[in-house]
Amino acid sequence: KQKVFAVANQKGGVGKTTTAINLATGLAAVGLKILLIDLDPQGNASTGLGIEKSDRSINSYSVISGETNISDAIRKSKIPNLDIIVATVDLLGAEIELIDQDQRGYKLDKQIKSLKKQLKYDFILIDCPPALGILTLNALTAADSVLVPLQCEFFALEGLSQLMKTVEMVKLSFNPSLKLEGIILTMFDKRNNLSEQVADDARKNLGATVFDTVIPRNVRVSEAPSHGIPALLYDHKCSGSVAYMNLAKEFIERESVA
Amino acid sequence: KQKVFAVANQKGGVGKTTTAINLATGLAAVGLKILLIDLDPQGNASTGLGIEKSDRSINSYSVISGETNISDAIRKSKIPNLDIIVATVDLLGAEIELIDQDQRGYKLDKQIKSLKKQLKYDFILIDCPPALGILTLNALTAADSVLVPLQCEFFALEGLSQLMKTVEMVKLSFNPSLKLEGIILTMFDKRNNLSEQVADDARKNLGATVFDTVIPRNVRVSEAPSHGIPALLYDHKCSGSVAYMNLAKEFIERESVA
Ligand SMILES: Nc1ncnc2c1ncn2[C@@H]1O[C@H](COP(=O)(O)OP(=O)(O)OP(=O)(O)O)[C@@H](O)[C@H]1O
Ligand SMILES: Nc1ncnc2c1ncn2[C@@H]1O[C@H](COP(=O)(O)OP(=O)(O)OP(=O)(O)O)[C@@H](O)[C@H]1O
Ligand SMILES: [Mg+2]
Ligand SMILES: [Mg+2]
Repeated sequence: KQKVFAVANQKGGVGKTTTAINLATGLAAVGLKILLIDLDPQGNASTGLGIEKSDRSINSYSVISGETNISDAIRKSKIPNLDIIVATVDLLGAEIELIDQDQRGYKLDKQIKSLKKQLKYDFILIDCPPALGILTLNALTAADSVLVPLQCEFFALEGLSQLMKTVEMVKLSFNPSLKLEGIILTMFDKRNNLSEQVADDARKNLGATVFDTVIPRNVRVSEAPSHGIPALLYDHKCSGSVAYMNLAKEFIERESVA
Repeated sequence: KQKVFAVANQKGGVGKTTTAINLATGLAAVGLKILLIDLDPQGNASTGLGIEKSDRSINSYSVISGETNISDAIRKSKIPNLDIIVATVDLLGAEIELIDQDQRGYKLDKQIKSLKKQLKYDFILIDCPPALGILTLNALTAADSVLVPLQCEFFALEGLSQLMKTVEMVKLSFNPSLKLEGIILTMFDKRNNLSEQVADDARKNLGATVFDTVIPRNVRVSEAPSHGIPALLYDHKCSGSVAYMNLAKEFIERESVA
């Protein structure tokens, strides 16, 4: 119980936040208790779940800096079974402030471990910024497993090997039990060959770690955040929402056999 | 002469690298002497111009760390009038190594200033990573002006105010003459309302700082990097290339009246 997943990829704009929000919502929709931690100074996951910037005085920076106990930073979202810890631009300060501290990589892990005793959640998802800095390090150290959204584009594929090296490094020096949960193909556009090529390449090189479910490019998915709700609520029948619901089911199946 | 531009936006995947490569190519095509500096540890601009990862022993990390003199790190690209300084993942080290140094924000600026005496280039473009860390700080401190690619999506618009605050902060503490060159709307998809809304919003709030030229979403643009050449060479007739050529012309016009 209470397995922790980092949603990470240093390549920008690959669908980390969109996957974190919609996978969390899909899992909550089938009754699992989910906590989403927004660890990106941009605070997109917090906005995508409708929490105003003015309403984020207790946030993931307060948790990582040790100012606040994690259970005091958790709040309910509009979605049943889905709680969130929001993010603000204060997180930018964490990169500088933590750099000299010995335990800089373990700040989040310590806080999440203190939650473990309460066993409130089935899964905890952490949305990471597009960088391999101290924030992503904290997420990878606190995680049992890494979920990697991979946009079906050439530059995104190029960055994958660097991400895998970083996961190995974190495994060696910070978190020996860190695993790769899987690669999720996102923004697949059936109208162009490039998506097909990237998907084939990924499956050829990474085999079964690539989820069967592919998330299509679907404008309804990118419209949802401006309404402060996940795509699954904004338009549950669109191709993007159906895909995220299938991803949640596949995710649960993989977990139960793991 | 020798004006320096940082191509920056902490939001990931908004078209920084694609704009840096294709604007640089468009400017070089009309005879201007251009230097492109890849300051992203992902090294996408270097890959997009066809330079293998194995051929990057002298790079922007060697420049920023002071190991190499900037003029020894410059090399010719396949494009006439376009030179490049490549990037490797070594740049990730710069974030940690420079943090304690007083002059951490001025490393690139000092090196570029030493180039000024030779007056070899009309424009220098710096491709930034998706973060507001030391690398982007170095680019903003070395720059005369900032070019901001803005993807026509909701999350991208949300990040703009944070970027403007950062530019102001850099202006106050590091580089008083830093200006905003302009905002370039990218990946505009005429098939959906969201693009239209974001473009209208941006023009309403930012007025004339938004370039007239809008870059459309065009799959040929995203195919070009896998061939190691700019879209302008890969398919000069596609809508993306035509738009980048128009952007280069508008850029030159704006410069000559400035
Ligand atoms: N399946 C999809 N179809 C269409 N648009 C999508 C899809 N997934 C994500 N998007 C849009 O693409 C953009 C990038 O996605 P998102 O912000 O989730 O990526 P990210 O990896 O979290 O970015 P960053 O690196 O900045 O954190 C967003 O504007 C989002 O709305
Ligand atoms: N006009 C366009 N039409 C279609 N695809 C595009 C366009 N511009 C960029 N892309 C593609 O979108 C993706 C993101 O673009 P790019 O990598 O240039 O953004 P970036 O801001 O540099 O990303 P990062 O934040 O990771 O540095 C790339 O796969 C690129 O090929
Ligand atoms: Mg994100
Ligand atoms: Mg880039």
